[in-house]
Amino acid sequence: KVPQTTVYRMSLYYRALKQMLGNGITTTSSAALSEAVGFTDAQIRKDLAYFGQFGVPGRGYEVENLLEAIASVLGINRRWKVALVGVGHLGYALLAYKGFKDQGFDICCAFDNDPDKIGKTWEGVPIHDVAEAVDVLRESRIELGVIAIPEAAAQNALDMLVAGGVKSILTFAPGRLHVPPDVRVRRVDLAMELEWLSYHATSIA
Amino acid sequence: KVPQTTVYRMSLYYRALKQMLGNGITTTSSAALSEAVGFTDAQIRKDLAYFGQFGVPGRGYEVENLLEAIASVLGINRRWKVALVGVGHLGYALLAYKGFKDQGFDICCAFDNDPDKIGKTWEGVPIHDVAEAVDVLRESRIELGVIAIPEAAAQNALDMLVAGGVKSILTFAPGRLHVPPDVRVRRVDLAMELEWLSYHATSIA
Ligand SMILES: NC(=O)c1ccc[n+]([C@@H]2O[C@H](COP(=O)([O-])OP(=O)(O)OC[C@H]3O[C@@H](n4cnc5c(N)ncnc54)[C@H](O)[C@@H]3O)[C@@H](O)[C@H]2O)c1
Ligand SMILES: NC(=O)c1ccc[n+]([C@@H]2O[C@H](COP(=O)([O-])OP(=O)(O)OC[C@H]3O[C@@H](n4cnc5c(N)ncnc54)[C@H](O)[C@@H]3O)[C@@H](O)[C@H]2O)c1
Repeated sequence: KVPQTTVYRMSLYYRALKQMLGNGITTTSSAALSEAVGFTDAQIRKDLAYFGQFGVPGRGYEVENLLEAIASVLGINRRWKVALVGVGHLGYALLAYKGFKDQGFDICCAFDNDPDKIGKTWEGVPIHDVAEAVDVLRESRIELGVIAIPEAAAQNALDMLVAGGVKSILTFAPGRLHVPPDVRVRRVDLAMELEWLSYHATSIA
Repeated sequence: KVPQTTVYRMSLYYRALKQMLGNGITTTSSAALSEAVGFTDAQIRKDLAYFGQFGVPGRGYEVENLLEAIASVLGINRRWKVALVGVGHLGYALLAYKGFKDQGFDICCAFDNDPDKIGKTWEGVPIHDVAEAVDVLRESRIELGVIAIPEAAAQNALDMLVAGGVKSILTFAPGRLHVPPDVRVRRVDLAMELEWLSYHATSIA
């Protein structure tokens, strides 16, 4: 079983390699990659070994080959159809964020319960009434869901996404959720990012 | 040296213990904590051991004691003054997010370059002209900074925060940043959260 942190680091390696390619670098080594991402070259070799044999000993890695391999491991060598529930401040920032499209994630429909928003199209994405969600999700064959609504409505949103056939969900709403066994939910709490900073600021002092 | 992932897990343990306390549970075990967070009890014991001896063998942990210990490790047993640069969709969602205050992070001033926003107060936070930032940061003794502006302006924002005495910065802006040696920057790219989901959705298939 691959540790969650290896998956996270694969995303970081992917970004560093993309940058190298952008700078015209076509071959690299685990030492050069280590310099770019801040993990030891031993850690990099251990992470990559979970997924196969890459590179030639002594000659390093072909950047394009390694990028393709990591993209296929992460599943970002294809497009994903994403639905967004809740188009408030956070939801709108996610709609507008180019970083999703760059990695193959296309938010193609959004849902809200605010009559002033329903029927509009923002950043090219139609906003539907949350009451119609299950039909729209099924018709559009949505694979990933993002929840950006208040805590009280989050469980309903999850149930609706699942009823619409979505099995992988990212949620920003706080609070406990009951998740069916075959559904995977990833929770984000941005306060934890500040806790990482406060940990380091405290441990230095 | 404590691994970054241990710090991340300490934030998760903190949240699970808080929930236990909310449910009236006053003592717990690494097995019960393991059930709540999804990591093995061996991993939990290993993580906690970085920071000291907690609990009594055979009798488990006092929830309140463990909470206090983790809070002090993470530096969330005190309040932190936070400045926000950029009050657009993402910035506003961060201003309004209660999860920051709950963990001791108080956004007490914000900066923008949009004349329609400067001088306003949103969610109790005054929005200053980014041109006056260095003075305001110094006077308010700001310790943490959050960057939520477009990539092109991010390096200027970092330099401004550093000139204002801020040494720990969370940034949502894409692109490379030149960071002085004694400053710590944490980058967030929410696309990586979707990549975690696409990895799992792909590896099951
Ligand atoms: N986890 C994090 O790090 C983090 C960060 C910021 C915000 N948040 C959370 O994200 C949520 C959204 O934040 P925001 O600032 O965008 O809030 P907001 O009030 O601006 O937006 C909420 C949106 O959800 C819609 N909505 C409400 N109930 C709904 C329902 N039952 N069905 C469909 N749509 C519904 C509203 O009409 C609105 O458009 C909040 O719960 C907030 O706590 C979490
Ligand atoms: N990393 C991530 O996961 C993630 C997610 C969403 C958005 N983003 C990024 O966050 C940034 C903000 O997103 P948004 O949706 O809030 O955009 P937005 O356009 O709504 O907000 C940007 C705000 O920054 C202000 N601004 C612009 N230049 C400035 C400067 N030089 N000094 C001070 N203020 C300035 C604008 O006036 C505006 O208020 C974008 O760069 C976006 O790519 C990142």
